[in-house]
Amino acid sequence: MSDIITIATQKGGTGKTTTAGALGAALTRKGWRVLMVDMDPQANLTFTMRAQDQTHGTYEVLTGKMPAADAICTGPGQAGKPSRTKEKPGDMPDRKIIPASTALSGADLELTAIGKEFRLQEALQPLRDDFDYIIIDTPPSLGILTINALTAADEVVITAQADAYSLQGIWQLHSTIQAVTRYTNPGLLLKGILITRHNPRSVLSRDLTGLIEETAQQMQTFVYQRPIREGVAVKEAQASRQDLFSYAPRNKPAQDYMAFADELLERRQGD
Amino acid sequence: MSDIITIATQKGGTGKTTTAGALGAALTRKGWRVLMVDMDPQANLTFTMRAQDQTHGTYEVLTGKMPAADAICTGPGQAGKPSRTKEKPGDMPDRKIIPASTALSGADLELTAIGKEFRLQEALQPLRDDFDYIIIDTPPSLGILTINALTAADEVVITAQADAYSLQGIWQLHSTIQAVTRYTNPGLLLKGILITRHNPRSVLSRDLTGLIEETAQQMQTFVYQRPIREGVAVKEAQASRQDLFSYAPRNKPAQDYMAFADELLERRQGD
Ligand SMILES: Nc1ncnc2c1ncn2[C@@H]1O[C@H](COP(=O)(O)OP(=O)(O)OP(=O)(O)O)[C@@H](O)[C@H]1O
Ligand SMILES: Nc1ncnc2c1ncn2[C@@H]1O[C@H](COP(=O)(O)OP(=O)(O)OP(=O)(O)O)[C@@H](O)[C@H]1O
Ligand SMILES: [Mg+2]
Ligand SMILES: [Mg+2]
Repeated sequence: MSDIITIATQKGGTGKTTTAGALGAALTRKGWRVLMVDMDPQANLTFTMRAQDQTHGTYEVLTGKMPAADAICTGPGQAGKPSRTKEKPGDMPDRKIIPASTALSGADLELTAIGKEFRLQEALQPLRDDFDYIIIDTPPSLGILTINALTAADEVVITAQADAYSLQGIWQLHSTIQAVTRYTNPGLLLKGILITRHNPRSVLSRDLTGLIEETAQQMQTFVYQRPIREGVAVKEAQASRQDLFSYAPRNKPAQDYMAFADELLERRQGD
Repeated sequence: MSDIITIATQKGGTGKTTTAGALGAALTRKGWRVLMVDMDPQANLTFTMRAQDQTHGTYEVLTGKMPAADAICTGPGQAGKPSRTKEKPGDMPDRKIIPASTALSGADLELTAIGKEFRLQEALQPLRDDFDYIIIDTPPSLGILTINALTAADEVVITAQADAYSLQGIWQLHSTIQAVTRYTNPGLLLKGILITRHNPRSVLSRDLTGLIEETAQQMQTFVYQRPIREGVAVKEAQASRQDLFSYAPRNKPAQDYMAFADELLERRQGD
């Protein structure tokens, strides 16, 4: 039975897509069977996984045009791609994704009937035995696409930079999570806050990290021990459409993301 | 007759709010009468301008509950606030803003009647003689709030980081701009692309800046000459709820934003 994890926050640019992609790649490297789901009309994760498809994707699945299994695209393994290290990335297992397309931005207006929040949950149900982890990327909004992703999920991870706007975004998402656990998904767990694009030298970052830790306690959750440091390789890997570990496995953000995946797995055993 | 400028892109975290705030503050310092409009339910600009108000704001204006003039909040002048420089910021003129509130996130579902795209344009019409510039901040989405902001605007400025995801965001917004000029606002001008959070040392930034410049030419627009450099003072000013020029006028991003405002003014004369 797979574990469905949604990465979310309304605050833009906090690393939702980067985190979803890195977590998926880390778990795949550790041998788990992983399905990615791109619920963002920007389709950034779909682009980086080279899985663009305008007719088979999350839009068709949400609007009932096809079952989720038919929309799964197998992104090419990242083997043999130019990467920054001498270390041969080796043959990466194919990574599977249900891609996003621009049609998805119309979903807000199309999904109006009763039960509109449950479309993704129902669609993923038949796939749960085929994967160990299903990881969902979401747009920077609290609309119907993110509500679907929260309703379908077992756990939600919030990404935040250590700054005032991200902190506000955490509180805004928290009230949405409370509504979702009350009306559509009582089992949803807030599985921690991950600090991204971290600049350890800045005083403000340290102050805001402290505030975010206090906030996490108030929400009965936690902050992942190791923030993700800022590193140029992240943008480079995304532009060259490779996962971070194939592109630059020894780079700081890659190490931090591997530590994040390890902590997530440890905490799962503890459940 | 005021000039209405909307700052937009679907890509999250590219500096829309930072740019709207800095441009408003720069024009105010140069003696222009400026009104800010916050169309983002996150209400980040409203927070930084200390103008939170849950009953008078863009939501009430869009849904016809009150005229725009009644929703204008006068943010406190930034005089005398602790700032990083010895230079006394001096008495800043009050800055005016129509604030956002969380109620705004429901606007997508409420604004359904015919003419829903024109609500903001109609509401701002009576104010145009009271201000020289009206600057609109938007959420990271291409939904009805951003459509209203584009329909109301004379010009739109796109913010982008020099990375692959921002470049995709430019193309996505461009097709929305084309639809807006065709159906709701034929006079809308794409008034350039501003590169933000720029890291001049990174090779990728240079490559992507080149690609963005090519894209701008294809869209018959331009990239502002001086990218905005990354600087910690931006987040610090936002957290302490001051405008960038009151907080750290000699800081790199403050200088870059002043150069951006100067170029925008120059190009306006040239029109
Ligand atoms: N650790 C990091 N180091 C350097 N750059 C990073 C890091 N994490 C993310 N970025 C960059 O920051 C930008 C925003 O990240 P990303 O697109 O993952 O955020 P997002 O929350 O998914 O954005 P959106 O709200 O638009 O969906 C991207 O250009 C990405 O490459
Ligand atoms: N030049 C800069 N130097 C350093 N930090 C910056 C700079 N510009 C923006 N930032 C920071 O980057 C983050 C994103 O900026 P901002 O919130 O203005 O983007 P946005 O496009 O408005 O985001 P959203 O899509 O959520 O509305 C903020 O924390 C801001 O402080
Ligand atoms: Mg994203
Ligand atoms: Mg913003």
